[in-house]
Amino acid sequence: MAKVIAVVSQKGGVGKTTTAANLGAAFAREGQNVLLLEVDPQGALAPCFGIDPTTIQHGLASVLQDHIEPRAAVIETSMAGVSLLPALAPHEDELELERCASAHTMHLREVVDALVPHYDVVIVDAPPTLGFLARMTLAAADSYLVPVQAEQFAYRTLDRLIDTVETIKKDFNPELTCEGLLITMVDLRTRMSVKVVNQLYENFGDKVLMSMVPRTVTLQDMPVKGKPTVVHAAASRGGKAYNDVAQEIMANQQKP
Amino acid sequence: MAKVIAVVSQKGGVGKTTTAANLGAAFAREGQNVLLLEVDPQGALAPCFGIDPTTIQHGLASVLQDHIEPRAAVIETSMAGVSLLPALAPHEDELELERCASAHTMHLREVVDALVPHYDVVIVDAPPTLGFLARMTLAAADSYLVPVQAEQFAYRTLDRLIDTVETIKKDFNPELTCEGLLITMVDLRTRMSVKVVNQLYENFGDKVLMSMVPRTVTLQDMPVKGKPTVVHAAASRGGKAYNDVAQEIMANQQKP
Ligand SMILES: Nc1ncnc2c1ncn2[C@@H]1O[C@H](COP(=O)(O)OP(=O)(O)OP(=O)(O)O)[C@@H](O)[C@H]1O
Ligand SMILES: Nc1ncnc2c1ncn2[C@@H]1O[C@H](COP(=O)(O)OP(=O)(O)OP(=O)(O)O)[C@@H](O)[C@H]1O
Ligand SMILES: [Mg+2]
Ligand SMILES: [Mg+2]
Repeated sequence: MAKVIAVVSQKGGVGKTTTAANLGAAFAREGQNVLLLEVDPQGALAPCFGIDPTTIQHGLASVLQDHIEPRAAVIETSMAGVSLLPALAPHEDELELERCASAHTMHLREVVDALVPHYDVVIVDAPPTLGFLARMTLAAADSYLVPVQAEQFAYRTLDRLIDTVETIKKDFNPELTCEGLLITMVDLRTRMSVKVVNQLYENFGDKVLMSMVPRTVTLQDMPVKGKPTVVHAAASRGGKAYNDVAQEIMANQQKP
Repeated sequence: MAKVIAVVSQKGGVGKTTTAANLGAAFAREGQNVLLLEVDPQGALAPCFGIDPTTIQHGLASVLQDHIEPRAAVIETSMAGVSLLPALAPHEDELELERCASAHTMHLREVVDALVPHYDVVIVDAPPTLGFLARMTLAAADSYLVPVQAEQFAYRTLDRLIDTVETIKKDFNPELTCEGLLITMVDLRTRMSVKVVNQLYENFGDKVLMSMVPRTVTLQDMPVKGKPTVVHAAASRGGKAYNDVAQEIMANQQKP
């Protein structure tokens, strides 16, 4: 029975997709059966695994509109242990996803329930919003992981995200827990980075993961290489960082 | 009669808000009367002008639900010539904005029509999506400006944005034109940056603005300083770059 981890932040470009792809690959290299479930209409996950988005037959949009069964939309990637359910096929659009999410907050939860028997972990890549799609994502998850960029703008967005989490816990998903805050794109040469990292540890203490992800060019070329960084550059600073994050999350999940 | 420029990109964190705030301030320093119209529920604009978001009485959400007149929601910032209509007051939420946008694509256009007699330029800060909020934004604009990060992910998102623009032109706003593609966060020390900049000029030639914005720490601390970079650090690389962008846009608008 899979654990469902939602990677969420309403702030754009903080590393949600980079985190989902690399964590998924890192868990798979530990022998886990991983499903990457893409709710973000941008469709940035497929190229990270060398999949041409124009070849996608059906996306989550078709599943939520009951055109096909969830398992029929799952793609086996070329990486052992990693499957992908993409948000949109070329003929589908973002509005269909938003309409389904606004009509029925628990709809993704029902889709996930049909899929969890077949995997060890489901990682959900959410869009940069706190609207209908993000709420549907949080309602479907066991836990949520928040990438936080070590920059001023990103730090201030945590309050509204926490409000949304509390609303979803109250109305739909009381069991939802926090997997942690993951500090991303850290450049400790800048005073801003050091200051924000300290503030995060002071304010959110035990929720902040000890492993941080540095700003590094090796994490930018996944769509070019067609593979996650933990695969094509496992020994690089970026690859090592995400392997450490995966190890820390797995260790946390063992705790009682 | 104001020109309405929408700053759009479904990619997160590419510099939409940083561009909207700095362009607005640069135009105001040229003597223009500027309205910043925030459609992005994140509310990142207010802190760029030293406005505490908890003091906001009514946002665009109230205007779209007909609780108040558009002009009643406009805040005079401490900077001469710059006014702000924020997306949300603390008691409002993102879902209200999304519902209004899905119900009535032209609703923002009607709000803008009530405001344009009072300004020289309206700059709209859009959220990182191509859903209902983005479409409502494009339907309300005279032109759209796209910040494009000099990184692989960002480059590939232009196709879907252009499809959305074409749909909106066909169904709602035939006069919509492209103000340009603005290359942001350029770090020409990295091979990735140089390659992406070349690809953009090859593929979109005359649409790419000549002025580019470097990746620089001076563009990150607007919420800390409570002022746009073109105001608090006009001579810095970041301040100079956005002044150049403003000059180029104003020169383009003079052409027949
Ligand atoms: N640690 C890092 N170092 C350098 N670049 C990074 C790092 N993590 C991500 N990036 C780059 O930053 C950009 C944004 O990352 P990513 O797409 O993962 O963020 P996101 O939160 O999923 O964005 P969105 O909100 O648009 O979905 C990408 O171009 C990516 O390659
Ligand atoms: N040229 C630059 N150099 C360095 N940092 C920058 C630059 N432009 C923006 N930033 C920083 O990058 C982050 C994202 O910028 P910004 O918020 O303007 O993007 P956005 O597209 O509006 O994001 P969103 O999609 O979440 O609305 C911010 O922390 C900002 O301070
Ligand atoms: Mg993403
Ligand atoms: Mg923004």
